[in-house]
Amino acid sequence: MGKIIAITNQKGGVGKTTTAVNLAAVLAKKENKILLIDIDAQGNAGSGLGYEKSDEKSIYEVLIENEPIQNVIKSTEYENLDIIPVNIHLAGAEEQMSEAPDKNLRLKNALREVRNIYDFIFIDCPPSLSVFTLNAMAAADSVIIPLQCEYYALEGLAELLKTVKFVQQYVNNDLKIEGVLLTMYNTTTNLSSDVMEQAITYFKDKVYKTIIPRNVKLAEAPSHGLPIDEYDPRSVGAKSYEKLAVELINNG
Amino acid sequence: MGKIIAITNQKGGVGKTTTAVNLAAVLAKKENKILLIDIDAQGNAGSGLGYEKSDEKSIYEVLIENEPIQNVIKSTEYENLDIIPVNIHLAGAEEQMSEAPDKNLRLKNALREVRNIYDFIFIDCPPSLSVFTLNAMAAADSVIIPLQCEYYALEGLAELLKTVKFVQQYVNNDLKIEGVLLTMYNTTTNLSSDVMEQAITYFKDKVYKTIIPRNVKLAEAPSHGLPIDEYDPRSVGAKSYEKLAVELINNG
Ligand SMILES: Nc1ncnc2c1ncn2[C@@H]1O[C@H](COP(=O)(O)OP(=O)(O)OP(=O)(O)O)[C@@H](O)[C@H]1O
Ligand SMILES: Nc1ncnc2c1ncn2[C@@H]1O[C@H](COP(=O)(O)OP(=O)(O)OP(=O)(O)O)[C@@H](O)[C@H]1O
Ligand SMILES: [Mg+2]
Ligand SMILES: [Mg+2]
Repeated sequence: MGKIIAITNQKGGVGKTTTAVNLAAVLAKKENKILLIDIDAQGNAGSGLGYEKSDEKSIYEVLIENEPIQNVIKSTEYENLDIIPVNIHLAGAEEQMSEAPDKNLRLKNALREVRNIYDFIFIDCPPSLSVFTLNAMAAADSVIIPLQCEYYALEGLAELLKTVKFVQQYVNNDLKIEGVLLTMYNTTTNLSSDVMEQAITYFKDKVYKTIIPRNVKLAEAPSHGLPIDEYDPRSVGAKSYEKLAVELINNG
Repeated sequence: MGKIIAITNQKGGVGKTTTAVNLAAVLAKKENKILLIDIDAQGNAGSGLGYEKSDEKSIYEVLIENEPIQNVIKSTEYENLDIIPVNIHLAGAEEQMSEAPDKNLRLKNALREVRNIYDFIFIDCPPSLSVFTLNAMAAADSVIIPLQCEYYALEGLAELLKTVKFVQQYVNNDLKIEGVLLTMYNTTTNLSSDVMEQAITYFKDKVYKTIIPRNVKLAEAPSHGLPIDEYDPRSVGAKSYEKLAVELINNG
């Protein structure tokens, strides 16, 4: 029974895509069957694995034209890792969905067909609380919240939690917080440890013990279209996503 | 005649707010009368200057209830610098505006009243191409595009330019690109120089000569509610925003 996890935070640039791509890649290597869904019109998750945006059918057709989701799943060169990349039309989809009564449930209904083929399904969300993020939260069993260890990133947390509560109340009663992941932790400044303290006060044991440090290799890897464990497996970035994958599995 | 500049890029975390806050603060110190408008529901621009989100009237009431914009302008402790912070209601405004025929022109119309009081009006945009960003582009004379010197940030440029062209064609014929600002430039990796080369190929002389380096002081300053020239005026972050302000003025 595949676990569906949305990776979301409306604050921009906090490491959502980096976490989605690298967690998916590491878990695939550990013989888990993984599907990575990119629902951010920017299409970064696809390109982090070497996929360019095309006009082939994708999540857009699933959400807008009821295309069966099996038709848009692509295999990657990595064993056990499939992907649904975005296509160029997704940017305009939000307007098109705004009248539909079931607009927030389209992804959830589509995933029924394939849910049991995978061990994990990760959904990379855009930096907004839009219909795409609501679709992801409605479809998901749980959310992973990447939290950049910098001041502005703390500000958006209250808004994000309000949205999670809204979704739990009206759209998906069973949605849980899988975990809060501290990212871009910088040991040379108190800023990061201050943010960590606040996160632990707010989220308690939901904060992952694994912390992702700021590591330039994580920023370089996407320019080669490679996950970090392919680009530089000995980097601190690769080791920390490896640890995160183990912690995620152990949490059950 | 005040110049209205939207600071925008739908890629998240590229330095939009950091640029809006610090450019506004530096120019105010140089005796320019400045208004900083925060139109991102996250409200980071306000807190970068020490303002907390409240439920006092703000840009929400201007956009939704036709509140005169003069009523929501607040002075700050910095001479020549006024601000319109967001309030807690802005997050819900997008749905409320979706039916209005003039939804993209609300800010432009509101600013007519105050435009001539200021030398510059900066608008800090959210990381999406939503109605708020369209309002900002419709109201603006030009846009500053912060471009983080990392790979994923390049991907969103084509989408952003499409939106600028759309706005120029249907909403605001006179919208120009004020400049493209390279941010978080990291000298320890080729990644940044690769991005710079691509930006110069794409945008030619629109790329500012001033480059903002990655500088932890810029990330620390907001946690003290201070612009960089107050928090650490000798930092390389402060000096680079000072240079940018001079370049912006010289470009005329
Ligand atoms: N731990 C890290 N250390 C250094 N750089 C990182 C780290 N994690 C991510 N990055 C880089 O920081 C930038 C932002 O990360 P990413 O794009 O994954 O964030 P995001 O939350 O998905 O952004 P968006 O809100 O635009 O979707 C990218 O250039 C990425 O390569
Ligand atoms: N040149 C820099 N060097 C180091 N840190 C920076 C720099 N510029 C911005 N930052 C930090 O990086 C993070 C992202 O910057 P900022 O919030 O200004 O981006 P943004 O584009 O406004 O994000 P969003 O898309 O969420 O609105 C913040 O924590 C900020 O303090
Ligand atoms: Mg992303
Ligand atoms: Mg911002």
